[in-house]
Amino acid sequence: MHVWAIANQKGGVGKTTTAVCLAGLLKEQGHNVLMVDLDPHGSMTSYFKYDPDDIEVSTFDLFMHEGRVPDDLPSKIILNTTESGIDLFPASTSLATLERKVSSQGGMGLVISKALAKLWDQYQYVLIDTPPILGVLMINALAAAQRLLIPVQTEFLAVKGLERMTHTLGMVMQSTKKQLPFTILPTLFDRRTQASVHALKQIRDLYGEQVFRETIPVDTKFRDASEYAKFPSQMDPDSRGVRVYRHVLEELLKEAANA
Amino acid sequence: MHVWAIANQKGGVGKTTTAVCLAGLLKEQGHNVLMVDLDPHGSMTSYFKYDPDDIEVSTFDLFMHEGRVPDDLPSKIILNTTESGIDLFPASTSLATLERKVSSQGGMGLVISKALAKLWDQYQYVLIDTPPILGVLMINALAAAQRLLIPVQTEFLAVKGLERMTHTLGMVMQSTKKQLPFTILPTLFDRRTQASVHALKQIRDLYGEQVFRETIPVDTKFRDASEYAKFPSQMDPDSRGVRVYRHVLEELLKEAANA
Ligand SMILES: Nc1ncnc2c1ncn2[C@@H]1O[C@H](COP(=O)(O)OP(=O)(O)OP(=O)(O)O)[C@@H](O)[C@H]1O
Ligand SMILES: Nc1ncnc2c1ncn2[C@@H]1O[C@H](COP(=O)(O)OP(=O)(O)OP(=O)(O)O)[C@@H](O)[C@H]1O
Ligand SMILES: [Mg+2]
Ligand SMILES: [Mg+2]
Repeated sequence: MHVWAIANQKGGVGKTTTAVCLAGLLKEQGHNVLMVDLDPHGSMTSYFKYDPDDIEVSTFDLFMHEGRVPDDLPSKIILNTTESGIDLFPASTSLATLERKVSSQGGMGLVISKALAKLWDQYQYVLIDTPPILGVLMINALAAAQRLLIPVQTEFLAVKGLERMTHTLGMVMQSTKKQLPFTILPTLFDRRTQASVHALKQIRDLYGEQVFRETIPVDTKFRDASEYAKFPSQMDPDSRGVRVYRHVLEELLKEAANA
Repeated sequence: MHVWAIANQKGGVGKTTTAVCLAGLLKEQGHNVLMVDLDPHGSMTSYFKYDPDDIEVSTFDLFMHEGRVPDDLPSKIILNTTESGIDLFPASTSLATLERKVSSQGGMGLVISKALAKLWDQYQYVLIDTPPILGVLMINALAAAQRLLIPVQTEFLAVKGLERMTHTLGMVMQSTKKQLPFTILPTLFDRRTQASVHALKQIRDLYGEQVFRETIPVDTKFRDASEYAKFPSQMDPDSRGVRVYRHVLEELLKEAANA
């Protein structure tokens, strides 16, 4: 089982879009995929027409057993999506209360890892979507993942945020004593804007090889896909955005095979 | 002193851009303005070239006195911006630990209101920027504000998020026993995309009068402005985006005068 986390403390950079798009493309290659929604706002859950305000069992419930995960709980949480072979661990809005609820308890950083371990033979790939804030949910995602994808908007403020993300990553790696390779994915790139071009150059200068060689262009088909609960590659397999995500996936699969 | 909060639990919808743009336009009208950054990611603080990872005194310090605010602390936090007449209460990244630190203490919802009360004669307008998550920081902003602005991206997922924001607002109004009028501000509108046009219609159907009559268009000048730490109205007073924000401000000032 390969677990990939998609994270960035900056909001609206395409985390959910990246997770959903890659899930659709993995399925095309015949893999079984689980998408995990750890965002209290539940964008990924809403994308597939479930209501994060009204979910009976969700990722929130995994945290209600003082750090242990009952054997049968993970499979009770699983929901179907519009595509067979891609399932969802939904989020509930009560995740927003988690930070306060579990702050005094130790050992809450490995809940998601433990839950996924119980499903190791059902899914080949797991994609974890995270909220745009550093906290117990992001720590869980980073601790469970073997690879991290950091979507970054190509704009000035994003560069500063990236420093913080890699700084956070360093802290988590120290405490989990595990290396977590990451790929920076420039998104919402608009080559007509000076700011976009400048920011991209800055990101490539600072992070070199860790930045994917292509940029995800601004592509309106992504918004259309979320309206119809379709994976972007189902909506339009040959759109500019999906084409670049296919190349991203090729690269990630090559690295996963070598790992 | 008029206090306006800008909030939405969805990330990347233009909260920081809205706060900064309106601050610049208020100054043009001769008002003294304080911008308050309550986002642990510190976009507003970074916008003006301060480093949220390396700030000596910030909004975080206001919360370190068990709910009381020492008389002299608020004025110690104030930083200048590129424009005289507009000051900044900076954020520090340690705000991300606040939820865990203060969760067991009561009375932490009014810290920002208390801090602003000590500056009532120095600023006519205060604009509070919030993180994209429901928690003690957003509650503080809503409790301190007399008006709420909710920027909403015109896309399908945003409509669902709006329900949640108005739901949260209802909860806060119940506990503070205060009415908080709000304006929904459709942003990043791209009339060429079906999804944008559909989403806007849905938002207008659901919320009627509470939605501003115009939409903020996609305008690349906003990204340019953040790169040069300039208020968008300084960067290009006549850009399409700034023109609509001027109309937004006219409407808000009219309502503030009648309040
Ligand atoms: N390459 C792209 N081109 C055009 N629109 C995009 C692209 N990527 C994402 N979007 C749109 O931008 C918006 C934000 O994307 P998304 O919700 O995936 O970001 P996020 O980082 O998950 O946000 P949050 O911080 O709220 O979780 C959505 O409306 C999405 O459809
Ligand atoms: N009308 C607009 N046209 C084009 N770009 C815009 C517009 N409004 C905001 N932006 C850009 O979109 C990005 C997100 O905006 P901003 O950071 O203000 O959103 P936010 O809601 O504050 O995000 P967060 O949830 O991370 O706090 C920024 O790069 C900003 O420059
Ligand atoms: Mg998201
Ligand atoms: Mg912001």
